[in-house]
Amino acid sequence: LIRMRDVRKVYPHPAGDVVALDGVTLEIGHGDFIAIMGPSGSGKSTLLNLIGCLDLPTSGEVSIEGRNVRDLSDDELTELRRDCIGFVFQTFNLLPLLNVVENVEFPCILKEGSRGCEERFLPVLKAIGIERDLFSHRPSELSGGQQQRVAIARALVNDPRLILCDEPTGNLDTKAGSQVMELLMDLNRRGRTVVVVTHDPRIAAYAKRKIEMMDGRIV
Amino acid sequence: LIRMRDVRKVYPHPAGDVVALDGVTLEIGHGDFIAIMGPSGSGKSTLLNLIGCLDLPTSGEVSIEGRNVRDLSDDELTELRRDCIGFVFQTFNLLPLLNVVENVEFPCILKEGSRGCEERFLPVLKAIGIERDLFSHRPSELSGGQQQRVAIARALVNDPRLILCDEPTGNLDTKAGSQVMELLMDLNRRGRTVVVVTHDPRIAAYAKRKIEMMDGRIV
Ligand SMILES: Nc1ncnc2c1ncn2[C@@H]1O[C@H](COP(=O)(O)OP(=O)(O)OP(=O)(O)O)[C@@H](O)[C@H]1O
Ligand SMILES: Nc1ncnc2c1ncn2[C@@H]1O[C@H](COP(=O)(O)OP(=O)(O)OP(=O)(O)O)[C@@H](O)[C@H]1O
Ligand SMILES: [Mg+2]
Ligand SMILES: [Mg+2]
Repeated sequence: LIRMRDVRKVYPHPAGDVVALDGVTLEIGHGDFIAIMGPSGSGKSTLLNLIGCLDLPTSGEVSIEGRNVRDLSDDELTELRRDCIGFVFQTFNLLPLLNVVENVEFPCILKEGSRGCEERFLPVLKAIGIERDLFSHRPSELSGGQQQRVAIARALVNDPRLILCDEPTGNLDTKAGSQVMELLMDLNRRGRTVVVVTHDPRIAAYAKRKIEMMDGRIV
Repeated sequence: LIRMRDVRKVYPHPAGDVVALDGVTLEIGHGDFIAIMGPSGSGKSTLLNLIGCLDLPTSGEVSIEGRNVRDLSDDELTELRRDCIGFVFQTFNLLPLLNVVENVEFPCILKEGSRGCEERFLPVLKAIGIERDLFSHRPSELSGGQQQRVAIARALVNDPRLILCDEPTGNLDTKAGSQVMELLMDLNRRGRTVVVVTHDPRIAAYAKRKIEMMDGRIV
């Protein structure tokens, strides 16, 4: 599904360029369930952004289903991210002026207009444990863990083939965290490919395969 | 140091008022080291905000060093928060247009103007593991765990007597997380009062006392 060859990612910066990824080669197959671990600053979020086609490498190749990401047009990239990839950001990135329902159904509306989105957001919010009485709350009117779960629900609403989660349980208690991982395992059993960045070995234990990062490399 | 009697906090909301705290009574003594745990949405951040005088209860009393928070003038409250309380927010709340150094020295500059702040931010950034080469980065140019540690450094720069941390290790690997907790333990040994909200039992284990919350109450 995803192939990376000798990928480097450098962030130019006045204080000194940062080599966030320093020659990464990896393959993610259909139906994989991968955990990416490593110290703070080791390049995990950067790697996930490249897998999710949110950014391009400085050098090296990223291919999704055999096609080099560099060769895709802007329209093709947009369509790919909207229809095939669900991304949960480390800092959630919810839209502050929209409420829970509007945030979660947003990718669905982008994909199909507003018909049929109601049946899509209800089951996903239920599965993630967000109650009806919170539906009209805006992100600033939610707890940290509730915001995190709404971000996860939003990533899942279009039933994407590739699910990418950056620290999806950092603000959740053990019970809510297991609920999220059970949901991801269930989606994986039904054929979805899942990649989770996590600092928590107990969360990584749900995955079939682990990748360890250190200083921008896979070790 | 802090005394709360029968504290209720209700957030009015068109969808239905939310009783975030439902009759909380507790005391925090000088030199305490307390961990607050509980499910997502149980009221932990709300409780911490009241302890830190960032908000007032709907009913009930919050006193800090014998003085009811309601009786303090705006100036007295501002001075209290700036000089005596260090607060680490669950979502960091760093100032996006300021770099690491400017963010961390901000409370110091508020307190004493810009003299002497250099000697204050250097040791605290060193203790928390943020290297010099990141000093001129803005929050958006940092990893999630680096942002979290900069938020912690900012809370500690004025050497506050009361240190309040809302999920301070959620984005940190085990090693960086222990480094933060060792720092808090050291500050506690030297007389500072520490309250940490956490979902992680291994982080709570550093505290001398644990408080469990459920549905806005202490259980
Ligand atoms: N401004 C607000 N308006 C309405 N409801 C709110 C507001 N802020 C918080 N709440 C609600 O109050 C309850 C308690 O929130 P709080 O942030 O204290 O929980 P928490 O224990 O810190 O949760 P978490 O572990 O997820 O961070 C939640 O159900 C939340 O939805
Ligand atoms: N826009 C940017 N400009 C400069 N440096 C950056 C930028 N974004 C990230 N970095 C740096 O790149 C490195 C890798 O960042 P990344 O966010 O991938 O780390 P991470 O492994 O996800 O860390 P964490 O576990 O703390 O979230 C970090 O040292 C960070 O400071
Ligand atoms: Mg990250
Ligand atoms: Mg909270």
